[in-house]
Amino acid sequence: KISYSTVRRLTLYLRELEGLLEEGQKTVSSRELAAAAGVKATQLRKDLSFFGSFGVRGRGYDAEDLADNIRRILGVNKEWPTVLVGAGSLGHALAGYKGFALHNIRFVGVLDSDPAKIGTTLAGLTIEPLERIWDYPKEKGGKIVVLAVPASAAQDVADMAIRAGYDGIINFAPVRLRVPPVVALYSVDLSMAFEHVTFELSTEN
Amino acid sequence: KISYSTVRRLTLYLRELEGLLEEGQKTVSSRELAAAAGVKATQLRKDLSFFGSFGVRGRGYDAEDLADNIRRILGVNKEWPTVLVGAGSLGHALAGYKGFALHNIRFVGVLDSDPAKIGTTLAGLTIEPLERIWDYPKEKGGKIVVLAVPASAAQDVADMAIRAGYDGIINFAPVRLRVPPVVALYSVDLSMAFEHVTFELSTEN
Ligand SMILES: NC(=O)c1ccc[n+]([C@@H]2O[C@H](COP(=O)([O-])OP(=O)(O)OC[C@H]3O[C@@H](n4cnc5c(N)ncnc54)[C@H](O)[C@@H]3O)[C@@H](O)[C@H]2O)c1
Ligand SMILES: NC(=O)c1ccc[n+]([C@@H]2O[C@H](COP(=O)([O-])OP(=O)(O)OC[C@H]3O[C@@H](n4cnc5c(N)ncnc54)[C@H](O)[C@@H]3O)[C@@H](O)[C@H]2O)c1
Repeated sequence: KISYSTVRRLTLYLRELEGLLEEGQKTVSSRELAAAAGVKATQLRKDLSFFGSFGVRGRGYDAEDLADNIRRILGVNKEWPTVLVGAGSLGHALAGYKGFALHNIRFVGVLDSDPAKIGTTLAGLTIEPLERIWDYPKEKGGKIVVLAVPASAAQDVADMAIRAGYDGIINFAPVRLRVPPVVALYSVDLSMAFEHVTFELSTEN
Repeated sequence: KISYSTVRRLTLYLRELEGLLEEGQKTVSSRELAAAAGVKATQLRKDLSFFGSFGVRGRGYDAEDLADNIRRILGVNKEWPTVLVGAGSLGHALAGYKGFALHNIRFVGVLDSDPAKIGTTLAGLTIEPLERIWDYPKEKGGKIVVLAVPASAAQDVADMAIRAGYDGIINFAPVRLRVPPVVALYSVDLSMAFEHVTFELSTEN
C-alpha cells in the first residue's frame, strides 16, 4: 500500500512542475524538482520508481511528460463529478475556486438544508435540497462528495452519501467520521498548514 | 533541515493523538499510531527520534505526553497572533473555524480593501482597512499573516506584510509568491486534498 506521505509528495511534485511549466521551463533535474518540493532527490527518485521509469539518467525529466504521468497516477487525468454539501462561507469559497477545475474536479451539484439558500445560485449552479444527494450518482456520475457542513451534521450526511453510492468523501467538518474502509475519505484541517509555518519559525529560535 | 514530509507527518500524528485522547485512550503503541496516520511504524519511530526519545520500548507512548511534545516541536504550545487579509467567502470560513484556536492560532485582525466591508464585524473582530497591516506587529505582536485575497492582489499584500515585519505567510491565492528565504511561507491548494481521494479511487481500478 502506498503511504499517505508518498501521495502527498506526488501532489507537491505536480504543483512544482506546473509552476515550472508556467515559467516556460521544459526540462527539470530530479535535484531541482526535489529541492522545489522540499524533499531529498533520492526520495523523489524512489517515489517515482514505484510507478515506472521516467526521465533519462543524467538528462533529467521532460516537465510536461512527468506532469502528465503524475496526473495519471493521481487519477486527475480524467474528470471527477463532485457534489458539494453545505453552501455557507466555506462552500462559497470552494465552489468559486478555479484551482479545482485545473485538476479535473468539477462541481455538478450544490446542496444545503437551509430553505433560504435553496433555489439561489452559487458558481453557476442552483442550490438544491439535501435529498438530491441520492440523484447525482445516476444523473451526473457523481463520485465524490465534499462536506462543508457543521460538525453536528457531518456524520449523517456522510452516511447518506455512502448509501447513495458515492466512493469518495472530502470532509472539512471538525469531527472524526466513521466510514467503511471501501470509501476513500480525506479530512482537511487547515490548522495543519499553520503548523508548517510555526515549525519553521520555532526551529529558527 | 527537516523535510516537508516529516513536518507533515508530525501534524498528522498530533491529530491522531488528539482523536485518541478524545475517545479516552491514554496510551498508544507506535504500530497503532502509525497505522492511524497511514505510515509505517519504522517511519514514525524515525521521525520522533529526530527530536528526542519518547515512550518506553514495549510499553508504547503516553498519548497526552507525546501530543504535548509534538505541539512543542511544531511550536503550537504557544500562541501565534495572526492577521487575516481578505474578508470574502474564504476569509469568513477561516475566521469562524474553531480548529485554529485549538492549535493556538488566534486571529487578532481582519483586513480588507472593500469599503463596504470595513467597519463591519467578523468573528468578533472589526474589519479594518489594509493599511492597518503595519500596526499589528507592534500592537498585538502579529507574527503570521493569512492571504485570502484574489491572485492579483496577493504578491502586493505579501510584500507589504514582509516590510511590516511579519515572519510567516499562509497563502491561499492561486499564485506563486516570491518571498525572501527568511520568511516562512506555506501555500495551500485544496485540490491536493482531492488527489488523495482520486489516487485511492484510481488505484483500486
Ligand atoms: N477543516 C478546516 O480547515 C475548516 C476551515 C473552515 C471551516 N471548516 C468547517 O467547515 C464547515 C463549514 O464552515 P462554514 O464557515 O461554511 O459554516 P457555515 O455555517 O457558514 O455553513 C454551513 C452550511 O451548511 C449548511 N448545513 C447545515 N446542516 C446541513 C445539513 N444537514 N445538510 C446540508 N447542509 C447543511 C448550512 O445551512 C450552511 O449553509 C464547518 O464545520 C467548519 O467548522 C473547516
Ligand atoms: N487555495 C485554495 O485551496 C483555495 C480555495 C478557495 C479559494 N481560494 C482563493 O482564496 C482567495 C479568496 O477567495 P474567496 O472565495 O474568499 O474570494 P472573495 O472574492 O469572496 O474574497 C476576496 C476578498 O479579498 C478582498 N481583497 C481584494 N483585494 C484586496 C487587497 N488588495 N487587500 C485586502 N483585501 C483585498 C476583497 O474585497 C474580498 O473581500 C482567492 O484567491 C481564491 O482563489 C483558494
